[in-house]
Amino acid sequence: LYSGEFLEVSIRDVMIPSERVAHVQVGNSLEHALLVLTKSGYTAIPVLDPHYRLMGLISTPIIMDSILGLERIEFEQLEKKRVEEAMNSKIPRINIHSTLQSSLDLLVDHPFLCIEDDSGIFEGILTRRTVLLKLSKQVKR
Amino acid sequence: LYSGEFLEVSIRDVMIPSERVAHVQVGNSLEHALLVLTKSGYTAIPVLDPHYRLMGLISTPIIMDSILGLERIEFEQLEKKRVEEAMNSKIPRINIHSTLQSSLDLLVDHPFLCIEDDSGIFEGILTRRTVLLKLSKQVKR
Ligand SMILES: Nc1ncnc2c1ncn2[C@@H]1O[C@@H]2COP(=O)(O)O[C@H]3[C@@H](O)[C@H](n4cnc5c(N)ncnc54)O[C@@H]3COP(=O)(O)O[C@H]2[C@H]1O
Ligand SMILES: Nc1ncnc2c1ncn2[C@@H]1O[C@@H]2COP(=O)(O)O[C@H]3[C@@H](O)[C@H](n4cnc5c(N)ncnc54)O[C@@H]3COP(=O)(O)O[C@H]2[C@H]1O
Repeated sequence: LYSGEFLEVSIRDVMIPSERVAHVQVGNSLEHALLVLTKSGYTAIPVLDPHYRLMGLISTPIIMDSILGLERIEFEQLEKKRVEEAMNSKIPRINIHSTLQSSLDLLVDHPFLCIEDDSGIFEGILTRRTVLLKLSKQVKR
Repeated sequence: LYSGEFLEVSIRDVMIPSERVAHVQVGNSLEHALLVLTKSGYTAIPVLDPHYRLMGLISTPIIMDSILGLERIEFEQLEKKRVEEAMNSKIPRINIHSTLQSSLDLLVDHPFLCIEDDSGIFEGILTRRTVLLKLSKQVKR
């Protein structure tokens, strides 16, 4: 931590590449999104458009909150709503050419960060686990 | 991390104390648990017994998976199932007298850790955010 090496790693080397990232499309229903989240076991995943551009993220808290009625959670609404209406589109976007250092602050408030190339195409995600693993290995030496 | 100071902090000083931790009781229904999760905005929270002993944790992935049928998620099952039947009871338990160092490895695989006193009474949680915040401040100096 002897900081240089840890933080000057390139994002591409430590990210989870897009092909291994569970995601949904902007046009999917919330019912479909909840099934993808449930089967993948993740609580939040990226939302892409048909050209693989990064649009936002969807999570179980967002989905449940969007169908929370006065008396109960209105599950029948899931098939009627789209990911696009509920998703969080105000997410930080990390450029693939950044170093880990610039992302560290953001990981304080975000469990994972979405990475894109110069034209906004989704490249992968950087997770808190990745950073904590590097930290715990360095602390041991 | 100029490591001594960062890691020899006592857990009590950095944990979120029990009074600020959203939780549910072992006997609650999954419907109630999902409402607590939705209103608090968290994806996973501790499960306690009536004496405030730590029993496990419940999360939206666990709840959804427990009612996942062959064709659809069976929401009507939520009121019929109890937290106790679905919760993850195999969770790491950190003693209140530990230092941060011993918990670092566990935070690689767990977004938060539950802390208990010597008699198993729930004391609070230690989150990844807390550790990442300390790390990012140290890296800046
Ligand atoms: N199938 C699995 N196998 C092993 N461990 C698992 C796991 N699912 C979850 N975990 C553990 O639980 C943490 C929180 O997962 P969560 O889904 O809430 O939060 C995840 C999820 O929202 C997202 N994420 C991680 N990997 C993903 C992937 N392959 N596709 C889509 N989203 C992913 O990034 C967040 C942070 O991930 P991180 O790895 O730091 O932290 C993960 C990891 O330590
Ligand atoms: N109301 C809120 N205000 C500000 N930021 C929020 C927030 N809700 C969530 N976040 C952010 O999202 C991260 C993941 O939250 P999650 O609920 O999946 O995962 C949480 C949740 O399962 C649990 N947790 C945190 N605080 C809790 C509390 N007061 N009561 C119960 N569980 C809590 O510990 C996990 C890791 O928390 P951590 O703080 O490291 O990481 C949090 C935090 O950075």
